[in-house]
Amino acid sequence: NVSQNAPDTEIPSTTKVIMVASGKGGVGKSSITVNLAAGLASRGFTVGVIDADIWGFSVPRMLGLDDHLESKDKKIVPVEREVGDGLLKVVSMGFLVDKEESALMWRGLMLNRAVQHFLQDVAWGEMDYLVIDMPPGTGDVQMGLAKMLPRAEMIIVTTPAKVAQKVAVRVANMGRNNYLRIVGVIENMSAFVTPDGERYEVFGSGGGAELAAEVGVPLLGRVPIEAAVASGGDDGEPAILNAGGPDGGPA
Amino acid sequence: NVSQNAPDTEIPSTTKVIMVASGKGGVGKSSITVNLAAGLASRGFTVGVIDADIWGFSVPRMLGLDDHLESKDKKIVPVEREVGDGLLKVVSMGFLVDKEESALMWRGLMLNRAVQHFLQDVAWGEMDYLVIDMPPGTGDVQMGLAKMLPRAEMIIVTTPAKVAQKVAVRVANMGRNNYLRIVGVIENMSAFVTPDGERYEVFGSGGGAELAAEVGVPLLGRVPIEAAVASGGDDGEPAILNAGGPDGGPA
Ligand SMILES: Nc1ncnc2c1ncn2[C@@H]1O[C@H](COP(=O)(O)OP(=O)(O)O)[C@@H](O)[C@H]1O
Ligand SMILES: Nc1ncnc2c1ncn2[C@@H]1O[C@H](COP(=O)(O)OP(=O)(O)O)[C@@H](O)[C@H]1O
Repeated sequence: NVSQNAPDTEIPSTTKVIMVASGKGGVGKSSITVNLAAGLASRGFTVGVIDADIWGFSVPRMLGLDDHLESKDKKIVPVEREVGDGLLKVVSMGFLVDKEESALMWRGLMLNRAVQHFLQDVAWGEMDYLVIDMPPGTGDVQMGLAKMLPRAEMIIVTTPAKVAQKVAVRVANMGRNNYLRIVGVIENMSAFVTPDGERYEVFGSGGGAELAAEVGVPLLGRVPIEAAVASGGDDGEPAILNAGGPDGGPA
Repeated sequence: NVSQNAPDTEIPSTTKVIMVASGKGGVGKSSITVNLAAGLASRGFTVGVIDADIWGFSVPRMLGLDDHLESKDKKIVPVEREVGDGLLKVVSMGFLVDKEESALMWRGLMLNRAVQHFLQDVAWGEMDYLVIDMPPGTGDVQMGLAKMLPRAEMIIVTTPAKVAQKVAVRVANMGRNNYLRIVGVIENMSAFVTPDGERYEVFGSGGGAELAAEVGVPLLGRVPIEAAVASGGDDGEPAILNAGGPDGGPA
């Protein structure tokens, strides 16, 4: 039984764990992560967020947080943000690493230890969902998380472009090799639609459907290029909170 | 004298080495790399390309190459492609790593050794330019390359979005700490312009100028979102060869 081998974590057994993964960087994985988490919180849920994208640091900015992590009783306390009736609880390497020298020290085994800390040494408390922003691709951090969270489900984010697909398939294979269920694929930046309704497929087309077919999972949705998503990310106010939002809803 | 400490490589001392770097993935670094290299080759130059983005594998696809690397007299022979009067010579991890198991084995020290191989064990021959597609961000591979190529110059690619900038500044600092000259910043995907000339700044605006100002280098150019760039990448035919091309020309 795989779950008996997973080291204990502070994550409640009833928490639904969703890993947001991608083959390459820049497909919108962090954007999808924060909009999914904020969207769930806006419905009243308590949603944890782990920014495991050690070099990325996007998640704190995209949620309007630049706090430092506190510790209490030897546990790290997540940074909280209320969203409607719900709550976000966030940990990110971005909270710990604000000096360049220390950034460069976080390598190899230290990265794995850091991510392990986020699972074992954070006072998560009650959580309905835990959404994890994975580093792009496959590597030690991703493999470590997959092994430590055998109940997690994975969403893979890609773009319509074919260059994004090859490594995305490997990520799905890595997930499956660790007994994770791949919920589906989200195709992000699927097209740009002008206010008059003209549609331009600037990054190509069909990449999401092709990846979903190759992996044998549903295409959960196609999110268009929307200036609101990018500006929401830069301003720390996820687009999903201001409009119908780009994300169709939790899987 | 730093250059006396750099281990010997097969790169001729007269070759102009250009590192194309970025803070995060997906800003178009590989696209800029292949269009810069192909653009130079189309003017008659002999241009080497190293795809050091170990997990990226974009460069071979974007140049229409899916060969395997040959070896001759104990040296790796680059894959060649004629471009007009010039020539591209390409090595990429994508040529070596086509099985998932072996992809996962290329970690840590092995990545550094692989990149070192590309400098020391490749029969490069004569080359006017060597363009290197760096992994995004700062890390062992990037630091190793900077130390081994002290004469290299660096171009940093970013997007208009602010979330892309923080790590891009660290990349510039890493370059400077290794005595590399930062030539400038290219802002990619600066806006989408419809055939009627309507301009939409879908990823925000000003990120390139801000990064250039913060690093104290010129903004070399702003490349708009052009479907031709993405489809050229997917089809293996860099956009610069078919149009005026998006890139203003070599720095
Ligand atoms: N649907 C979208 N429309 C417009 N911009 C987007 C969209 N999705 C992501 N972006 C922007 O694209 C950039 C890359 O997204 P990000 O989520 O950081 O990618 P990743 O986590 O895969 O590296 C960011 O500037 C982000 O705001
Ligand atoms: N100026 C551009 N216009 C349209 N698409 C672009 C442009 N630059 C890059 N792309 C596309 O965006 C995606 C990411 O680009 P890529 O060069 O792979 O980024 P990186 O090397 O930074 O990860 C690719 O599908 C590429 O074809």
